[in-house]
Amino acid sequence: NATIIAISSQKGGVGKTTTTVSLGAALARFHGRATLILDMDAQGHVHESLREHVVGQGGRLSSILLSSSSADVLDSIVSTTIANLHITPADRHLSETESLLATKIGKEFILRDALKYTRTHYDFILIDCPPNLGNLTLNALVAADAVLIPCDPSPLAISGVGEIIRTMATINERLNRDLDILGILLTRIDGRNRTVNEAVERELRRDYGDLVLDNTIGVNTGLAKSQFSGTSIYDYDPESRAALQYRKVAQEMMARMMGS
Amino acid sequence: NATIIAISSQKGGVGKTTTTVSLGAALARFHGRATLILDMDAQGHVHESLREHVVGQGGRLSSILLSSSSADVLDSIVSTTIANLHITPADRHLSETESLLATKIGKEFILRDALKYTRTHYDFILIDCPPNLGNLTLNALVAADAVLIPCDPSPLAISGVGEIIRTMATINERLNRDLDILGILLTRIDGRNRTVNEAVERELRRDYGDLVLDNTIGVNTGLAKSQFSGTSIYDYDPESRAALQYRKVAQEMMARMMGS
Ligand SMILES: Nc1ncnc2c1ncn2[C@@H]1O[C@H](COP(=O)(O)OP(=O)(O)OP(=O)(O)O)[C@@H](O)[C@H]1O
Ligand SMILES: Nc1ncnc2c1ncn2[C@@H]1O[C@H](COP(=O)(O)OP(=O)(O)OP(=O)(O)O)[C@@H](O)[C@H]1O
Ligand SMILES: [Mg+2]
Ligand SMILES: [Mg+2]
Repeated sequence: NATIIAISSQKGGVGKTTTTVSLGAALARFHGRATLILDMDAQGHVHESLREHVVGQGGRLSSILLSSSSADVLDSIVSTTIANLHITPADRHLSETESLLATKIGKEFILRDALKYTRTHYDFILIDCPPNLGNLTLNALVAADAVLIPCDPSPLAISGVGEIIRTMATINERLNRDLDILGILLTRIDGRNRTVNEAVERELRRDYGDLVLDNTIGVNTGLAKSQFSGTSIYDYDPESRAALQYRKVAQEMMARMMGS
Repeated sequence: NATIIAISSQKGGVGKTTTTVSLGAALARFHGRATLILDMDAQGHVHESLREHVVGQGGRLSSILLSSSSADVLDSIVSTTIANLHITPADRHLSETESLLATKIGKEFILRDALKYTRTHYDFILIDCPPNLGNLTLNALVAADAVLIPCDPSPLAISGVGEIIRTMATINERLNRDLDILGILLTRIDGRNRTVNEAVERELRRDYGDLVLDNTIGVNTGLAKSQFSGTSIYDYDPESRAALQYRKVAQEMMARMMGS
């Protein structure tokens, strides 16, 4: 059965998609793990970031989540030219799905149930979440074994970390789950802003201790360029700092998941 | 009657809140305009960015939007120590309001109607939107006279511009509105990434022409530092490039609104 990890923060632009895509590609390519990246964000940026690799059409995740019968996510998946990596395609209709899920019985368990067969086909499933704590993120958290929280070095992003952890506590209590925090990943660290970086890192380590991953991600324009080109960072610029940093994060993630 | 401007993009982290707060403070402080900043985002980052200036408690915007009687936004407003500037306080309950609005008759007009008295008290009302195109953003767009779309120099943010413009076209057609695009503001431009910046600016000017504002905002750590301190950029570092750039954007915004 697959290990399912949700990558989530209510704060926008902290690097959720960049992290999900870079970790997924690393697990598939450098560790031979059968990996699925599931895009729960109506923006569809997983597909956009990897568009040169995507093969075929796939189905809409929104119809699987809204279907009354026991549809499975397997019906929406497309493969990529990156060995061992599959994704769910972009689906703009996820935007309306947010409100349509609200009235369903057991609305939080819909994705978990739709992954029943899918999880037997993969070693890892990474879920890219939208920048909110609505029903789609709730579904991702309930389906997941652990959550990775990206945070960029800004006061506004720090408050996003607290919000998601509060939401997870409510899920664990009310829905009888045992959802772990995999960790907090510091992203978009700009070497020029030492005072802000140190202040943010200090505050995070004070509040969350070892939950803050040892490896961090610096600002690196190769990531935006790779997104422009529609290929993963390991194809676009395999020797870039970002490629090496994300490979280290993938290793730390696997170690943390094995350890727990 | 106030001029109402929504600051919106589905893309997270492009500088919606930083822009709304910096423009609102400039209109109030340098142009003597009675200005209200309305925070439609459950993150409540308008309040967080200006917390040293805020005076008093205020009420929840979510209860005004969900109330069956004709409640008015005036009931939630707090003043600040910045002359001519009021804001609506942070309201975490806006997150649930998103789905709760879905079932109301004429759900898109709720904010417009709740601003009936408020708009007679101000010259400008700026609405900070959450990073999605759900019911709260929809309400902001329907209540607004024009929309300002921040976009950072990244391929993923460009696709966010197209999405909001598509949504506006649907609003104008179905809800018989005449919502203008005030313009597209390039934000977080990092002088070191010339190739990405030029590629993004070329693509935006090709697709949207004069809609792209002449003035742009560079990467400037003073903005994050001012958010740490809970004061506006004009109080934290009045001579910074960011302070001067946002003052120019405020002037261009006023000129564009007068001209249209
Ligand atoms: N380490 C980095 N260095 C430079 N740019 C980065 C880095 N990580 C992400 N970015 C850029 O920052 C922007 C935000 O990243 P991304 O879209 O992955 O964040 P997100 O949290 O998924 O955003 P959203 O909230 O919209 O889903 C993107 O344009 C991306 O190219
Ligand atoms: N010009 C700039 N220079 C440097 N940092 C900036 C600039 N503009 C914004 N930022 C920083 O980028 C981050 C994102 O900005 P902001 O929160 O205003 O974006 P947003 O679009 O409102 O995000 P969200 O989608 O979460 O609402 C913040 O941490 C802010 O401090
Ligand atoms: Mg994303
Ligand atoms: Mg914001």
